[in-house]
Formats: sequence, structure tokens, C-alpha cells
Amino acid sequence: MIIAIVNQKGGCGKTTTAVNLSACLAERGRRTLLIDLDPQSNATLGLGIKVDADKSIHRVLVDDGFTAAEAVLPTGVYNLDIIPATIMLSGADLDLANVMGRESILKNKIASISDNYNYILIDCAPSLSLLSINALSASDEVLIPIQSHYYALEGLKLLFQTVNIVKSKLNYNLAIMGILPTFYDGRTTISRDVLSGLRDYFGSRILNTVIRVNSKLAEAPSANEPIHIYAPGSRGAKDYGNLADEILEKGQIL
Amino acid sequence: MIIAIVNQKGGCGKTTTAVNLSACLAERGRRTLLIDLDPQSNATLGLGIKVDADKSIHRVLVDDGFTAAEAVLPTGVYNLDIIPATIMLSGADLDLANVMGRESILKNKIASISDNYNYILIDCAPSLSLLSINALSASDEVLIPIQSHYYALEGLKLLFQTVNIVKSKLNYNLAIMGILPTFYDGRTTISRDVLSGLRDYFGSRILNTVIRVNSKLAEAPSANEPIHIYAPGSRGAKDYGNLADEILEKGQIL
Ligand SMILES: Nc1ncnc2c1ncn2[C@@H]1O[C@H](COP(=O)(O)OP(=O)(O)OP(=O)(O)O)[C@@H](O)[C@H]1O
Ligand SMILES: Nc1ncnc2c1ncn2[C@@H]1O[C@H](COP(=O)(O)OP(=O)(O)OP(=O)(O)O)[C@@H](O)[C@H]1O
Ligand SMILES: [Mg+2]
Ligand SMILES: [Mg+2]
Repeated sequence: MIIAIVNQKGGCGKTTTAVNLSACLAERGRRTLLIDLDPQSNATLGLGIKVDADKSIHRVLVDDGFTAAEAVLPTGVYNLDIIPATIMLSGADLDLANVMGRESILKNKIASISDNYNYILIDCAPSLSLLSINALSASDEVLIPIQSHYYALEGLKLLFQTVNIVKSKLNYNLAIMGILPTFYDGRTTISRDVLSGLRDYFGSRILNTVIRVNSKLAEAPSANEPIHIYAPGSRGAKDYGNLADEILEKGQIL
Repeated sequence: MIIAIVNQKGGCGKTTTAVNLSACLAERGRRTLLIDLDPQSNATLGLGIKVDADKSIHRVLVDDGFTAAEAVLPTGVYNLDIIPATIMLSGADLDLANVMGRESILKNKIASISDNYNYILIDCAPSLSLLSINALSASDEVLIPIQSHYYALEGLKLLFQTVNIVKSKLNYNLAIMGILPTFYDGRTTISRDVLSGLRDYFGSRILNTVIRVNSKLAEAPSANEPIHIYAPGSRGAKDYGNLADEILEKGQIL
């Protein structure tokens, strides 16, 4: 299963979800690949991956002769591999602008390795540009992290419109896995109000798991470790463990 | 003085700073204009501005015959005007891609109204695309909000490189006003570590004011009010008031 982690709102926990959910799926014995599709390369940084400038996702996208398999690196976490990003990726929109079938390059390139993994997760930049469209057209499901804040609600309309366009024009398989509330702080009215608003409006599309605010999640990247290794007893480790279990259960139902 | 609020890292407090700093400058008697240059239009939303789809910053940029003055709207806060954004702005990179002098369109368009204001603040999207370059080339100073987190540090190198390129090729006036630590929570080691790391590395380029975590700042946009009106006694109101005072003092020195 290929999961795109998308939301054009900045700072809503996309990378933190990509890194920690993929690590928790790997810990539960699933072969997992994390693809960093954000020029900021935060997922690559957060796992402490040293990247050969010439062997990143950027080259996979722009160089027909370079396969996805050649860019795969181990992460040090058992069962978890990564295709890293570098800043070169910020040129992708221009590099790919005139390429035939530019929206489906990632889909075609990862087809050759997708059988090697149970789960592939794609971390996206805070935008709905060509890179994020590539992620949506390559994926089976979309996971949408959303902060329990007011500004976060506004962008959802556009995000759903974009998903529907990709679904109708590029990838009719694409389904919404769910909306993941992040940065939840039960002590504040804004968190409680936004969460109950989300549940009223989106019903079962809101995942059961809620990611609570937890400073250990902000610390773990500086130790280059996913949360279940950096702070196994923390709220962050419990919440991302619950998320992995919820996603594995959803997968069962099919 | 024209100030661009820029950082390609998502969710670091750009919009919260743009809205609340401009409101605090207005409260201190300065004629202030806020320009929303982010297609997410969070600054427009956060002040509850109703926008005529055809009279936003997008039209100012793409329509030679439409002046900046025609797009200016009152905000309901005394001394504070806004040029709002709509989602149309997400097409700007493509709309302007082949226009002569595309990096300096904003600079030329706001020249005709800049004498009407003491301060003009520009809220940017979480990217270093053509819109943010337009903001940098139109500005006198750059204000860089940065979360007290690990991922936030990584993008600074690229941001400084971009500022230097704009300074050498488009706007030799451009100076760095300072780095503004946001989401500071003195109870967590990550906040304390990152802040002391920032002060060691950047010295006096780090502003004295630190914006502390405060849920009132996340609540205020849902009431369409800046923080000094929504919660005048809150930490957020104090911190953004201090920031306005620090910037006014810096202006004095010149
Ligand atoms: N639940 C949480 N509790 C506390 N801190 C968190 C939590 N989730 C993420 N963070 C921290 O908040 C910051 C923003 O999260 P993150 O970088 O994952 O968001 P993002 O959506 O990937 O951002 P961008 O839009 O820039 O890609 C990071 O510094 C991260 O460490
Ligand atoms: N000091 C603070 N304390 C608590 N919440 C805050 C603070 N500053 C901002 N917020 C909230 O955090 C979220 C992110 O802030 P904001 O939207 O201003 O960041 P941004 O950099 O403009 O994001 P983007 O990259 O999407 O433009 C918002 O929901 C905002 O209300
Ligand atoms: Mg990210
Ligand atoms: Mg913003």
C-alpha cells in the first residue's frame, strides 16, 4: 500500500507523521519504504541519512536511466528503507514542467520496487505543486495531518478538491485514508473545539487516533531517531503506535 | 519601511507574526498596510476580510491596469489596511513565469502607495518561489520567524543564501531585520537548547523579543481579531507588543 502524507498547510506534522508512522509499521514487521518528496528534506534529516547528492529522489524523477532501486538507502531502523531528498528537489517543478506525463513520473518510477514493500509512505512539501500531485497520483491512500487550529481548517476544501481532480484525471484508485488530528492539547479550548468541529463535519473520515502535543516528538529528530526508539514510553510513541495499529486494522478489512 | 516575513519552513508563525505585529504597530499610531502574499490567504482569513474575488493581490500582480491602491481594504483595526489574497494567487508562479522583470512586479506596483504608510508588512507562503522572491525584492528588511525546534534550523542556510542572491541581483537595500524565535516553551529542553544555539550562532541577529507558546494566539483568528484585541492581557499580546516596541526602537537608531 502506498500512502501520500499531504497538506499544503505548513507545520501540521506531515514529516513527524511520515517518519514515526513508517518506523512504527517497520517495528510491527512490515517492510516499509519512506520517500522524502520535500526539498526541505526534513524526513531525510530526521533519520540522520547521509545522502550522496547524486542519488536522491530528484535524480529518480529527472533521469530516465536512474532507477528508484538505486536511490534506496537503509535507515538503521530494521525493516525501514528511505529514498532521500536533497535541496536539488526544489528545482523539480521547472525540471519537469515540459516532460510528457509529468504528473505520473513518480508512479511509473516506483512501480518497479513497490512489490518489495508492504507500505510505502511519501512525505510532501507544504504545497499542492507538481511534486505533491506526483505523490497523489502514485498513491493508494491519502493521509491528511491537521493541526487542531483555526487556520488549518480553511485549506481542507482546496485539498479535497485537488484529491478529487487527481482521482478523476490521473489515479481513480486514490482513496482518503483519513484525517489525522495533530498537536492536540486537551487543556486548550481551541483544540477541543476544532476536534469536535472536525468530527461533526467529517464523521468517520477522522481517524480514531489523535496525536497529542509532546515535546519528545520535537526532540527526537535532533537525535536522528524515530519516537519509539528515542522515547519509547512517551505520549508521542503511544500515539504513533496506535496510529500504526489503526492503519494495519483498516488494511485487514479489505 | 517595508518588511517581508519569510521562512520556507511551514507553520513557524509567519501569518501570526504578520497579523499581530502589524496590528500592534497600528495600535502605536503607525499607518500600517498588511499584504497577504500567500495563496492560503490565512492573514486575510485571520482578520475576517471579505474579498471581492477580482480585487486581490493576484490581480495587482497580473493586471498592469489595476493599481495596488484599488485592492486596499480597511481591516476594522484603526490605522491598519490590508491587500488581501485569494486562492487565485496559487496560479501566480505560472501566470508570471514569462513576464519581463517578473521578480520585481510587486516592488513596482506598491511604489505608488508606499508613501501612505509608515510600515508595510508582507506575509509569505512556506516556500521560496517567485512570490517570496517578489516580497524580498520589494522589501527593506526581512523578518524570519523560527520555531524553537530542530527541523527549523536546517532551512535557515538556504533562506540566507536566497536573501543574499536577491540582495545582489534585485535589491541591494535588503537587510536582515532579525530572527524571531516563536513557539518558545521554557518548560521544554528543545526550546531552551534551540534558543541558546540560535543565540550562539547568530548573536545580535536574534531579536531580543521571543514569542512564547500561547493558545490565545491560536484562538484569536477564529474571532477574526488580532491578539491585542482578542486577549489584551495574554502572553501573546505582551510578546507581540514587545516586538512592535523593539522594531520601532530599531527604526529610531537609523
Ligand atoms: N505532536 C507534536 N508535538 C510537539 N511537537 C511536534 C508534534 N508534531 C510535530 N512537532 C514538531 O513541530 C514542528 C512541525 O512539525 P513537522 O515538521 O512534522 O510539520 P510539517 O507539516 O512536516 O512541516 P512542513 O510544512 O514545513 O513540511 C517540528 O519541529 C516537529 O518536530
Ligand atoms: N506562539 C504561538 N503559540 C501558539 N500557537 C501559535 C503561536 N503562533 C502561531 N500559532 C498557531 O500555530 C499555527 C501555525 O502558525 P501560522 O499559521 O502563523 O504559521 P505560518 O508560518 O504562517 O504557517 P504557513 O507555513 O502554513 O504559512 C496557527 O494555527 C497559529 O494559530
Ligand atoms: Mg515536513
Ligand atoms: Mg502563514
